[in-house]
Amino acid sequence: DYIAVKALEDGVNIIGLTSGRDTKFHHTEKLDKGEVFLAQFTDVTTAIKINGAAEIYTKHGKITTESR
Amino acid sequence: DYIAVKALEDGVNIIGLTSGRDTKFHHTEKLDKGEVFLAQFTDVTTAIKINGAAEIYTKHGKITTESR
Amino acid sequence: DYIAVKALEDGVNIIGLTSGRDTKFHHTEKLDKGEVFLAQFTDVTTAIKINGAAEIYTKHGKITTESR
Amino acid sequence: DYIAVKALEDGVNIIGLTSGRDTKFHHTEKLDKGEVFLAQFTDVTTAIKINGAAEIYTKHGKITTESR
Amino acid sequence: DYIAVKALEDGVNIIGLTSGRDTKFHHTEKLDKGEVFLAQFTDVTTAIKINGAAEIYTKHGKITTESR
Amino acid sequence: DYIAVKALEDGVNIIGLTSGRDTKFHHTEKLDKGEVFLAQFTDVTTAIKINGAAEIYTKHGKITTESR
Amino acid sequence: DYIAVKALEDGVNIIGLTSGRDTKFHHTEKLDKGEVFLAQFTDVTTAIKINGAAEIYTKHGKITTESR
Amino acid sequence: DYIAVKALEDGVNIIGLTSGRDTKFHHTEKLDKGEVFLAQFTDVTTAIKINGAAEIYTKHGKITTESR
Amino acid sequence: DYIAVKALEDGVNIIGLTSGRDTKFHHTEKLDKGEVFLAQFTDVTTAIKINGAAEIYTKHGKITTESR
Amino acid sequence: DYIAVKALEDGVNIIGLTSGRDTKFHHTEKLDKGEVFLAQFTDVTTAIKINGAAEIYTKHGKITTESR
Amino acid sequence: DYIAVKALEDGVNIIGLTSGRDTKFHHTEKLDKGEVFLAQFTDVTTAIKINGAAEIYTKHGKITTESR
Ligand SMILES: N[C@@H](Cc1c[nH]c2ccccc12)C(=O)O
Ligand SMILES: N[C@@H](Cc1c[nH]c2ccccc12)C(=O)O
Ligand SMILES: N[C@@H](Cc1c[nH]c2ccccc12)C(=O)O
Ligand SMILES: N[C@@H](Cc1c[nH]c2ccccc12)C(=O)O
Ligand SMILES: N[C@@H](Cc1c[nH]c2ccccc12)C(=O)O
Ligand SMILES: N[C@@H](Cc1c[nH]c2ccccc12)C(=O)O
Ligand SMILES: N[C@@H](Cc1c[nH]c2ccccc12)C(=O)O
Ligand SMILES: N[C@@H](Cc1c[nH]c2ccccc12)C(=O)O
Ligand SMILES: N[C@@H](Cc1c[nH]c2ccccc12)C(=O)O
Ligand SMILES: N[C@@H](Cc1c[nH]c2ccccc12)C(=O)O
Ligand SMILES: N[C@@H](Cc1c[nH]c2ccccc12)C(=O)O
Repeated sequence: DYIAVKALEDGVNIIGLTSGRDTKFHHTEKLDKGEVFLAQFTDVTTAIKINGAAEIYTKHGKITTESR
Repeated sequence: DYIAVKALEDGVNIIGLTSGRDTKFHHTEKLDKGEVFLAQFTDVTTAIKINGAAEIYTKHGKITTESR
Repeated sequence: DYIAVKALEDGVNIIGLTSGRDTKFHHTEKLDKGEVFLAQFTDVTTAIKINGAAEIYTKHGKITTESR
Repeated sequence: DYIAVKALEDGVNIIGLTSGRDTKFHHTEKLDKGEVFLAQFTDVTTAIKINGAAEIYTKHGKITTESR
Repeated sequence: DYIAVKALEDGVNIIGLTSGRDTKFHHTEKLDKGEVFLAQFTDVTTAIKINGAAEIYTKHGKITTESR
Repeated sequence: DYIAVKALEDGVNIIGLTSGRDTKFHHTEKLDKGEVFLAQFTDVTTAIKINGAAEIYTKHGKITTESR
Repeated sequence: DYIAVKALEDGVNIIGLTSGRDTKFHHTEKLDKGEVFLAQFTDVTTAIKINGAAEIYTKHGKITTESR
Repeated sequence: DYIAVKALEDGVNIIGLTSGRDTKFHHTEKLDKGEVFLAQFTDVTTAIKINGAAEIYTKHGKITTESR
Repeated sequence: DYIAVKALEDGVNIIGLTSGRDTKFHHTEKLDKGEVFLAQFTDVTTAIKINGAAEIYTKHGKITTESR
Repeated sequence: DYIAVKALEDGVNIIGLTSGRDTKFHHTEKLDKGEVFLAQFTDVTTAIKINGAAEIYTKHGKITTESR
Repeated sequence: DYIAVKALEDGVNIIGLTSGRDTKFHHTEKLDKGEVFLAQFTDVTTAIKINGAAEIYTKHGKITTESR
């Protein structure tokens, strides 16, 4: 399973959270407007948080995040 | 399997509950309005509780939570 | 497999029943109106009982429970 | 695989029958009107009997039981 | 795989036949009118015989048995 | 995989043939008019022969046998 | 995977051919008009030859053989 | 996976080619007009060649070969 | 996974290329007009090249090659 | 799972990010206008970043990146 | 998973890139106009680059590359 995120503005953050009993931020990928980031769920990453204006393409359809 | 949650207001809580015979809260992720959180079911997390106004995208369709 | 339950009133109970030869209540999650609870079937939980007014989203469609 | 049962009256019985060469009743869950019970087929439970007025949601569609 | 049987009259028989080289009746479940019986195919049960008036819900659609 | 056979007359035969290099009849189930027999393909039964008037429900649709 | 063959005349032959490097006839099932034969592909049978007038139900649809 | 071949004339050849680094003809099945041959891909047979007028039923649809 | 190739002229070549780090031609099957060749991808063959006028039936639809 | 990227201008970058706890750029493939790059998610590559004007074909549909 | 490439001009290149931490070109297949090349993703090949005018048939639909 992977999702796709298209940044609609500069400074969109895609944050990977760790698997296991302890949930921590392990990586933040910053996107500029117009860039796309494709990311899988993995052994390491079982949750993903997104902020800043973006389009998120998931198996449940397209979801948009709003600008802070 | 993963779900997606879009916060419609500040202070939305996404709570992971532990697997196994003993069901406890192990992590609460707080979202601000417009943020999105994608979360898998895992070995550790077999139930998820959500409160505050949000849209929840699941394999059974979209479900909205109401503000407390 | 997971189900989703949205409470239509305060005091909705979602009860997990144990797997194996001996069927017992092992956890009751109480929801307030407007909250949503997502729960998997697991090694520990092979049956779930729900009372109080709620919407239950399952692979067989949406089912509503009535208030006691 | 799981089924869902919604009780249309008090006193609906959902009976689990044992797997293996010897078929016995191992658990009866009693539902009050409006309650819902979700139950998997498991290593222990390979057949389920339902009496009392109820709606049964299965992969083959919805089936209703009649009152005794 | 499981089937569902709804009895349209009292005295409907659902007979489980044994797996393996030797095919024998190992269990007969008797249903009263309006009751429903859900049964899997298992290591022990590889064939099922039904007599008496009933509706049988299978992956190939609904089949009705007639009264003897 | 299982098939379902509904007898349209008395004396319908459902014959199981053995798996392996040697193909023999190992069981014949006789049905009376209106009865239904559900049968899996198994380690022991890799071919099934049906005679007498009946409806056969298979994954390829419904097939009818004619009276001898 | 299994196929179904309905004989449209007496004397329809369903021939099983052996698996492995050496392809030989290992079994011929003779059908009378109106009879049905259901046969799997197995470790032993990787090819099937049919002659005489019949309807053959396969995953690719229905195919008819003509009388010799 | 299996294919089905119906001969539209006498003398249709269905040729099995060997698996592995060395590709050779290992079996030719000759069909008369109106006969049908069903053949799997196997450990031994990873390619099949067909000549003479026939209808070939595959997962990609029906393909006809022309007479030489 | 297998493809099917129908030659639209004499001299159609279906070339199997080897798996692994070293990609070489290991077999060329020559087809005459109207013949059909069905070929799997295997441990040995991970790429296939086709020249000469032919119809190629793949999971992505039908593709035609043109005459040299 | 694989994605396809078609460059709409020269200088499109497709960046592979490493799996595991440490997320780093391990390879950047540069495309000229009109070229296509097909890339799987692998043990090594669990996230992909794309910049420059391109069309990205994913299981969630087509997504376009804009020029920097 | 395999893709199909049909060359619309001479000199179309289909380049296989190596799996693992080190991404290198390991094979280039050159196609003449009208030829078709079918290629799997394998242990060795986890990315493919295509240049020159061609039609690429993928699970995400048909994509065309333009002439250099
Ligand atoms: N560490 C948690 C992360 C997580 C996944 N899904 C969640 C839902 C809610 C809260 C946390 C999570 C886990 O792997 O299980
Ligand atoms: N600890 C429980 C959590 C749970 C999952 N599904 C449930 C349904 C009801 C109550 C608790 C649960 C388990 O893993 O099984
Ligand atoms: N302990 C039982 C719980 C159960 C599952 N499905 C049921 C149906 C009926 C009664 C009980 C059950 C089991 O795991 O099998
Ligand atoms: N003990 C039986 C229960 C059962 C399942 N399916 C049945 C059908 C008919 C009668 C009994 C059964 C078994 O596990 O196989
Ligand atoms: N003992 C047989 C029961 C059976 C299954 N399918 C059948 C079809 C025909 C006759 C008997 C059977 C078996 O397990 O194989
Ligand atoms: N003994 C044979 C039975 C059989 C299955 N499919 C067939 C087709 C044709 C003839 C016989 C058969 C086998 O298991 O393979
Ligand atoms: N013995 C052969 C039988 C066979 C299967 N498919 C075929 C296609 C063509 C010719 C023979 C065959 C095998 O198991 O592979
Ligand atoms: N011996 C080859 C046969 C083959 C399969 N697919 C092919 C495609 C082209 C040429 C030969 C083949 C193999 O098993 O791989
Ligand atoms: N030997 C290569 C063959 C190959 C498959 N797909 C390719 C794509 C491009 C170039 C070569 C290939 C491999 O097995 O991986
Ligand atoms: N190294 C990370 C890369 C990654 C995958 N998905 C992500 C989502 C967000 C941030 C990083 C990632 C991992 O394999 O898990
Ligand atoms: N060697 C890389 C090749 C690759 C696959 N997908 C990619 C995406 C981007 C960059 C490189 C790649 C790997 O196997 O993972």
